[in-house]
Amino acid sequence: MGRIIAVCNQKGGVGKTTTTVNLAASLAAGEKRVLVIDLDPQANATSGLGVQKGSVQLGTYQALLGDAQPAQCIVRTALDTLHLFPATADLTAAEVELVSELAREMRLKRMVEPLRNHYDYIFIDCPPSLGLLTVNALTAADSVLIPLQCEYFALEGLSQLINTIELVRSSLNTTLDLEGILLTMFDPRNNLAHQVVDDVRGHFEKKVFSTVIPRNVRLSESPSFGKPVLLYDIASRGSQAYLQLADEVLARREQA
Amino acid sequence: MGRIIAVCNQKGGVGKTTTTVNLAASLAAGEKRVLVIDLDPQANATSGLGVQKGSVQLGTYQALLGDAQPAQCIVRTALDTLHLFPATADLTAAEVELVSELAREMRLKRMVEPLRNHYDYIFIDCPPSLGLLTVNALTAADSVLIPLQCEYFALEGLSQLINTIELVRSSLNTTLDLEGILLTMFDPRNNLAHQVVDDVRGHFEKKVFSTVIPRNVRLSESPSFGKPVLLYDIASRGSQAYLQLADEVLARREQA
Ligand SMILES: Nc1ncnc2c1ncn2[C@@H]1O[C@H](COP(=O)(O)OP(=O)(O)OP(=O)(O)O)[C@@H](O)[C@H]1O
Ligand SMILES: Nc1ncnc2c1ncn2[C@@H]1O[C@H](COP(=O)(O)OP(=O)(O)OP(=O)(O)O)[C@@H](O)[C@H]1O
Ligand SMILES: [Mg+2]
Ligand SMILES: [Mg+2]
Repeated sequence: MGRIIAVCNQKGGVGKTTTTVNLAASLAAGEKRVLVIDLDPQANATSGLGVQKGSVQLGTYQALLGDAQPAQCIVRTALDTLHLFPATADLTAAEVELVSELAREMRLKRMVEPLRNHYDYIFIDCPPSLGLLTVNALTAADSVLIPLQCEYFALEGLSQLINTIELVRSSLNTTLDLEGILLTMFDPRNNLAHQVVDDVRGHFEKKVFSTVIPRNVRLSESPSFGKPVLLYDIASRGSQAYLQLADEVLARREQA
Repeated sequence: MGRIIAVCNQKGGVGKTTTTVNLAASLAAGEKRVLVIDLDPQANATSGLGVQKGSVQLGTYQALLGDAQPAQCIVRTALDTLHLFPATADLTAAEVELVSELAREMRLKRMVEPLRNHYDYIFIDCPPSLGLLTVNALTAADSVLIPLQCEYFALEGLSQLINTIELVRSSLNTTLDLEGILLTMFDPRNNLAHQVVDDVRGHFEKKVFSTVIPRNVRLSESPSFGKPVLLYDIASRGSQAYLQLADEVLARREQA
């Protein structure tokens, strides 16, 4: 039975897509069967895994509205055991179109449940908002992984995100768990970054991954080649950090 | 007559709020009368200008739904001629609640028009999406300022943003202009950054500001003190860049 993890934070640019793509690829490199679901109209996870945006005919938008089956949408990637459920820009319209539908928060859950047996991990890359698409992801997921940039604005938004997770847990998904908080873009020369790390570890303790993702230019270069960083520069600090994170996610699961 | 500028980009974390707060503050330091409207449920422009989120009773959410007058919401900041129209987290609900209202795209325009005579510049800080709040901002604005991070994913999203601006111009706001594209978080040690700058200048020419905002830690520290960077460290490269940008925005207006 695969584990469904929503990668979520309404703060923009904190490393949601970078974490989804590279954690998924690192687990797939270790022979796990992994699916990435791109739920962001920007479709960055789609292009980050080498799929040209213009080439996608059927994706999460069509599947959410019931116009396509998941099997028609899911594509292969450069890694054998890593599959992608791509996004298209018309996903922006889904937020408005789903509003008046019945059980609008459950659409993604209904779509994803049948896929659970085919994968060890299913990651959902969320857009930077707390709207209907993100609520769908939180309703469909077993747990939430929160990338947190070591910056002030990102820390400020954390309580709003935790509140939304609580709301979803109480009304839509009672077993929703916190997979963990991942500190990203850490620059050791920056005092503020150290303060954010201390604050977050002090407050959330074991819920914070011990792996910290450093700011590393290879992580921002690899998407322009449509590759996860381990296929672009596996020796880089960025790639090594995500491989270490994959080990930590696996170890936590064994302990649970 | 004040000029209304929407600071907009659906890509997250590209420097929308940092640009809104620091460009507005730089113009205010030059005796211009400036209003910042926070249209993002994260309310980062609100806290970046020193207003505690919990203290805001009436803000853009209440005004958009007609439950409050602008005069009841607008507050002063540390700079005499800089005012703030604060946001609250319930702005997230506005996206859904406005969907079924009549003339839902015009709500902000109706709210902002009467304020035009009181200010020289009105800046609207947009959330990282192309939903109803951003469409409201594009409908109310005279022009759009697009902060663009010198990274691959940010460049990739530009065409989707330009399409949306075209759509709004053809159906909701025929005089919507491009104020300019601002290159942000530029790190000269990063090859990709240079490539992005060359690509964007090659493609958009005069529409790109000659001022480039460097990556500068003072810009990410100043929000934790609730101050624009010119009140935190005016000599920093970040602050100097935004003062230079303010001069460029003023010069462009004189030439127009
Ligand atoms: N550890 C890192 N070091 C350097 N650059 C990074 C790192 N993580 C992400 N980036 C870059 O920072 C930018 C933001 O990251 P990313 O797009 O993954 O964030 P996001 O949270 O998915 O953004 P959005 O809110 O728009 O969905 C991207 O250009 C990415 O390549
Ligand atoms: N030039 C810069 N140098 C260093 N840090 C910066 C710079 N500009 C912005 N930042 C920091 O980068 C982060 C993202 O910037 P900001 O929040 O302004 O982007 P945004 O586009 O408003 O994000 P969102 O999409 O969430 O609204 C913030 O933590 C900010 O302090
Ligand atoms: Mg993303
Ligand atoms: Mg912002």
